[in-house]
Amino acid sequence: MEAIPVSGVAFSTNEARVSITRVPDRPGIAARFFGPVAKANIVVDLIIQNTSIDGFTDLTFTVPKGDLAKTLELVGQVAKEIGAEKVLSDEHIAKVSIIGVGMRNHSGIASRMFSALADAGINIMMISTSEIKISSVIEDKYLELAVRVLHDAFGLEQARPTVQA
Amino acid sequence: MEAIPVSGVAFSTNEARVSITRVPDRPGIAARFFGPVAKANIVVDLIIQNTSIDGFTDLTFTVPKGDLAKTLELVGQVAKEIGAEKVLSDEHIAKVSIIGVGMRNHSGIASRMFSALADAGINIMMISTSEIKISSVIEDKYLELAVRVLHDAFGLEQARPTVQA
Ligand SMILES: C[C@@H](O)[C@H](N)C(=O)O
Ligand SMILES: C[C@@H](O)[C@H](N)C(=O)O
Repeated sequence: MEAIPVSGVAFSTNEARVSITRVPDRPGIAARFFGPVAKANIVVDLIIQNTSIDGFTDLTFTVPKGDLAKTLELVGQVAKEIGAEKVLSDEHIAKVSIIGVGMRNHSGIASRMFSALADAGINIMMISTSEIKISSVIEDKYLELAVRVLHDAFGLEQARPTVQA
Repeated sequence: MEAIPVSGVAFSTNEARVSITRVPDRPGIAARFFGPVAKANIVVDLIIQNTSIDGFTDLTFTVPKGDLAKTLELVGQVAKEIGAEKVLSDEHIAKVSIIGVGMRNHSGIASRMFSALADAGINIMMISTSEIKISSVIEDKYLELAVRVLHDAFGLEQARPTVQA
């Protein structure tokens, strides 16, 4: 087994998810949502948009729980203006991440992370990746279990889980 | 205007997108797809999954163009087994990214990036973020235009665009 370049497990629980469903997939729509949010100085962490299938797609991002009400007000206004389907939110989420430099060439890491969560019966609600990190958003009630099974799956010491993914 | 901590624009054109639509949103599904892909030593770059709305969601990831045919074979098999809707792919994509440390606290950067692409009439097909990077997947034919307008939007020198986001 090649040494897997994973250095730790990080997590964050202070975010809430905001999703706008069925936005039209045409230039300018994403800018319409993030302009007002930026103007209100709300810090956005994850932004996830998958490719559209029928000309519409969902746009999801996370904000600090304390800013959720304000964000929903701003986003709700734009969603109405552009005729999106609905605005959903969820405060009971946690983000858990596998961190490792050189990650890019080891798609096995993703497979191992997802299998470890699956074996523990934890559903993956969202996925986002970067060169040094694979993040999964899960229900917050599973966070301790997720951190533990991921430490085991990658043979990491549990001692000091890093905070704030 | 606060100094925006953006150090550059990066891009990559050697990836192809694979999407599996309407996969059941239950534990173990993501692992089912990435196991065979990892076993075949196929390098996965972006992985994007948004939250499910009706119990189903789409799973998208990118692989080197040269590995697309093999990936579609592996993924097609699993998609059939789990009853996913369909498997789609697109080779004509490019990823363009804004890079900057300390990015997290400037949601205005996302807004500026999306507005710059919108003003140039460029549609954003996928979005993924990390602490130091905001990536947008666009049609490959718009790559040069996107790199140019993003340099302008962030007041960056055009001299040497970084490659491989
Ligand atoms: C959905 C949204 O991202 C749209 N495609 C845009 O470019 O703004
Ligand atoms: C869709 C897929 O990610 C599923 N939720 C899983 O946990 O595997």
